[in-house]
Amino acid sequence: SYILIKALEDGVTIFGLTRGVDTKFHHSEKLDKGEIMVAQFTEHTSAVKIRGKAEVHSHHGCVKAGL
Amino acid sequence: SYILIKALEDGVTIFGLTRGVDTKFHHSEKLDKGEIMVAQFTEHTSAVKIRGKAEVHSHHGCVKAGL
Amino acid sequence: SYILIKALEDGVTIFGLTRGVDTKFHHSEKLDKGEIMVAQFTEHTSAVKIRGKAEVHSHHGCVKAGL
Amino acid sequence: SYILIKALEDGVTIFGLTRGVDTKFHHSEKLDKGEIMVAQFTEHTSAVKIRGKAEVHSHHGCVKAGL
Amino acid sequence: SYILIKALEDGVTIFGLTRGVDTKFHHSEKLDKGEIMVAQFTEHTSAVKIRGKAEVHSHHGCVKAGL
Amino acid sequence: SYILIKALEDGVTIFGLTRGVDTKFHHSEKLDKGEIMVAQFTEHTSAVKIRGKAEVHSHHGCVKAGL
Amino acid sequence: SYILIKALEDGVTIFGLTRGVDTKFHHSEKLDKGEIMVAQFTEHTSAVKIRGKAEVHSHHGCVKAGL
Amino acid sequence: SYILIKALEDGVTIFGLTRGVDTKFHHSEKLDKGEIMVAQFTEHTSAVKIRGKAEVHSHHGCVKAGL
Amino acid sequence: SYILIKALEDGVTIFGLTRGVDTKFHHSEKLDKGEIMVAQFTEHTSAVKIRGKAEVHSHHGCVKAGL
Amino acid sequence: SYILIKALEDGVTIFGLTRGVDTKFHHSEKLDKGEIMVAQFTEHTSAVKIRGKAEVHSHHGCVKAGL
Amino acid sequence: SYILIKALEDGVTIFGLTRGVDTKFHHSEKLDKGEIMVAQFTEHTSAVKIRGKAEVHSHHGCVKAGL
Ligand SMILES: N[C@@H](Cc1c[nH]c2ccccc12)C(=O)O
Ligand SMILES: N[C@@H](Cc1c[nH]c2ccccc12)C(=O)O
Ligand SMILES: N[C@@H](Cc1c[nH]c2ccccc12)C(=O)O
Ligand SMILES: N[C@@H](Cc1c[nH]c2ccccc12)C(=O)O
Ligand SMILES: N[C@@H](Cc1c[nH]c2ccccc12)C(=O)O
Ligand SMILES: N[C@@H](Cc1c[nH]c2ccccc12)C(=O)O
Ligand SMILES: N[C@@H](Cc1c[nH]c2ccccc12)C(=O)O
Ligand SMILES: N[C@@H](Cc1c[nH]c2ccccc12)C(=O)O
Ligand SMILES: N[C@@H](Cc1c[nH]c2ccccc12)C(=O)O
Ligand SMILES: N[C@@H](Cc1c[nH]c2ccccc12)C(=O)O
Ligand SMILES: N[C@@H](Cc1c[nH]c2ccccc12)C(=O)O
Repeated sequence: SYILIKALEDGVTIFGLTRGVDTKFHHSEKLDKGEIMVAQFTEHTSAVKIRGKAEVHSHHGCVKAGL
Repeated sequence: SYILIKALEDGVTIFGLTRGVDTKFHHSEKLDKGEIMVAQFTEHTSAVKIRGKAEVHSHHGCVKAGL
Repeated sequence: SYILIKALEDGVTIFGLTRGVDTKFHHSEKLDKGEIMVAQFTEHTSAVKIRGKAEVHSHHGCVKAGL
Repeated sequence: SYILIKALEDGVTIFGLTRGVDTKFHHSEKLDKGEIMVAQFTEHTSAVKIRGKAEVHSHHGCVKAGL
Repeated sequence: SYILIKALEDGVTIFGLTRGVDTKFHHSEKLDKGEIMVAQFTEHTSAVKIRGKAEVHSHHGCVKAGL
Repeated sequence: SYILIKALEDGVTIFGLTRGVDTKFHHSEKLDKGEIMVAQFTEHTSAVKIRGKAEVHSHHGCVKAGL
Repeated sequence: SYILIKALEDGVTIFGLTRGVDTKFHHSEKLDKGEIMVAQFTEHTSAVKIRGKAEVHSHHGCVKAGL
Repeated sequence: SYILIKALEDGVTIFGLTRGVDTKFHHSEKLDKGEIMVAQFTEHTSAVKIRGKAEVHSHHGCVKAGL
Repeated sequence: SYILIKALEDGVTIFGLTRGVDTKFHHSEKLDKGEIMVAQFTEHTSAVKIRGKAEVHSHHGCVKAGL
Repeated sequence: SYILIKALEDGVTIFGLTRGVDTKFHHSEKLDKGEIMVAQFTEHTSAVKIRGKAEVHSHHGCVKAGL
Repeated sequence: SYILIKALEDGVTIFGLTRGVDTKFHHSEKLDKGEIMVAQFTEHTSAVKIRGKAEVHSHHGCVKAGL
């Protein structure tokens, strides 16, 4: 399963959090306005954090991130 | 399967509870207003607790946390 | 599969009952008003008991606990 | 799969019946009015009996137990 | 998968029929009016017979037993 | 998967046909009016024959047997 | 998966065709008017032929056989 | 998965095509008007060809064969 | 999973393309007007090409081939 | 799972992209107007590119390629 | 599972991000206006990034990328 994130402004950041005993950021991807990232949950990523104005599309519909 | 949490105020806290015989907090993630966390249930996390004003999106729809 | 419990008052208690031949409480989690717990059934938890005013969201919809 | 039982009076009793060649009660859980129990079918429980006024929520909808 | 039986009178009987080459009754459970039994098909039970006035809830909806 | 048969008259007969190279009756169950039988397909039963007035509930809906 | 056949006249015949390299009739079951047969596809039966007036209920709905 | 074919005229022919590197007819079944054949895809049959006036019921609905 | 092709004119051709590193035609089946072919994807066939006027029924509905 | 492509003009090209570390074209199939190709994702094909006027039918509905 | 991307202008770029501990671009595919790419998640690709004006079709519907 995957989620789809569309940046609604420059500088939206998508953090991948590590799977396992520890929970750390293993990667952060910057998106410019209009760019889209489609990301799976994987062996290394069990949580994702989104900062900035963006649409987050998942099984639970479309939720707007940002202020 | 995963849940999606959107913070509606600063300082929303998401606690990961350990899977297994014991039930302890293994991680707590702070979200600022507007930030979103999408988190799976995993080998190490079998329950999640949410404190603060937030939208919690899961198979059971969207439920508002907080006072 | 998991259930989602939202406390509608302070002091809501969620008991985890042991899987196996015996049925005992292995953990009890206290929720304050507005707090949410999302909990899976696991290798150690095959039943859950909820005491106090709360919304219990599961495959069977939303059922209100409490008097 | 699990069922959800909400007690509508004090003293509602939920019996777990043993899986296997024999069918006996291995556990009985008393619920007070308003309390909820969510219980799975397991390696040790292949049938459940409910006595007293209660809502029983399952794949087959909500059925009221009791007189 | 399981079926749910609600007794609409005292003395409703639920028979478990053996799985395997032979088909015999291995257990009979008596329900009083208002009592509910939720029973799975198992390694030992491949058919169930219901005698007396009762609601039988299964994948095929709710069917009333009895005269 | 299972089918549910409700007898609409006395003497309804449910035949279990053997799985395998041969097709013979291995069991016949008599139902009186109002009695219900819920029967799975199993390692020993790959076909079922119903004689007499009865409701047969299956994935394909409710079909009335009998004249 | 199984199909359900209801005979609408006497003498309806249900042929089981062999699974494998050869395709032969391994069994034929005669149904009298009103009788119902519910038959699975099995290790020995990969096709079924129906002759005579009958309702054939399958995943593809109800189709009437016969002239 | 299986398909259901109902002959709308005498002499409808159902060809079974071999699974594997070669594609040949391994069986042809003649249906008279009104007869129905329900046929699975199998280890030996990976394609089916229908000639003559017939209804072909499959996951893709009902399609009429013939001129 | 399978597709169903109904020829709307004589001489409709259905090509089976090889699975694997190479992509070649391993079989071509000619259909006359009104004939129907129901064909699976298999160990040897991972793509199918249709030339001529025909209805192609698949998970994606019915699409008309041909000019 | 497979996609279905119908050419709306001559010379529509369907490229198969290699699965694995490298991403190269391993096959290109030319379709004339009206021709249809139904193609699976396979051990060797993990992406497909379509150039020219065509209908592309997939789980995500029908999308028109081309200018 | 796969996503479908239709370029709405020349020069749309689709980046494949590596699965594993590291997250790098392993491939970028340029699409001209009207071209379509249908791409799976694979052993080597666990995230995809899209830059430029395009339609991105996924389980979460159709989302427009670009300014
Ligand atoms: N390292 C954690 C990351 C995580 C997943 N879901 C969570 C929910 C809450 C807190 C942390 C997490 C794990 O794999 O389990
Ligand atoms: N350690 C517990 C955590 C837990 C999961 N679900 C629960 C429900 C109630 C109480 C505790 C829990 C377990 O893995 O089982
Ligand atoms: N220890 C019991 C707990 C339980 C699960 N479901 C139940 C239903 C009724 C009574 C007890 C239970 C078991 O694992 O089976
Ligand atoms: N010991 C029985 C319990 C049971 C399950 N389903 C039933 C239906 C009828 C009677 C008894 C049962 C078994 O595991 O099979
Ligand atoms: N012993 C039989 C019981 C049974 C199941 N389904 C049936 C249908 C008809 C008659 C008997 C049965 C079996 O396991 O197969
Ligand atoms: N012995 C047969 C019984 C059977 C199942 N389905 C059928 C359909 C037609 C005739 C016989 C059958 C078998 O297991 O295959
Ligand atoms: N012996 C054949 C029977 C069969 C199944 N489906 C068919 C379709 C057409 C003709 C024959 C068949 C087989 O197992 O494959
Ligand atoms: N022998 C072929 C038969 C076949 C199945 N589907 C097809 C589609 C087109 C042409 C031939 C076929 C195979 O098993 O693959
Ligand atoms: N030989 C190719 C055939 C193929 C399947 N899907 C495709 C899509 C495009 C081009 C070729 C193909 C393969 O098995 O993968
Ligand atoms: N070789 C790549 C092809 C690919 C699949 N999906 C992609 C998405 C973007 C870029 C390349 C791809 C792989 O198997 O993973
Ligand atoms: N290398 C990462 C790529 C990735 C997938 N999903 C992500 C979400 C956020 C950040 C990175 C990723 C992984 O396989 O897990």
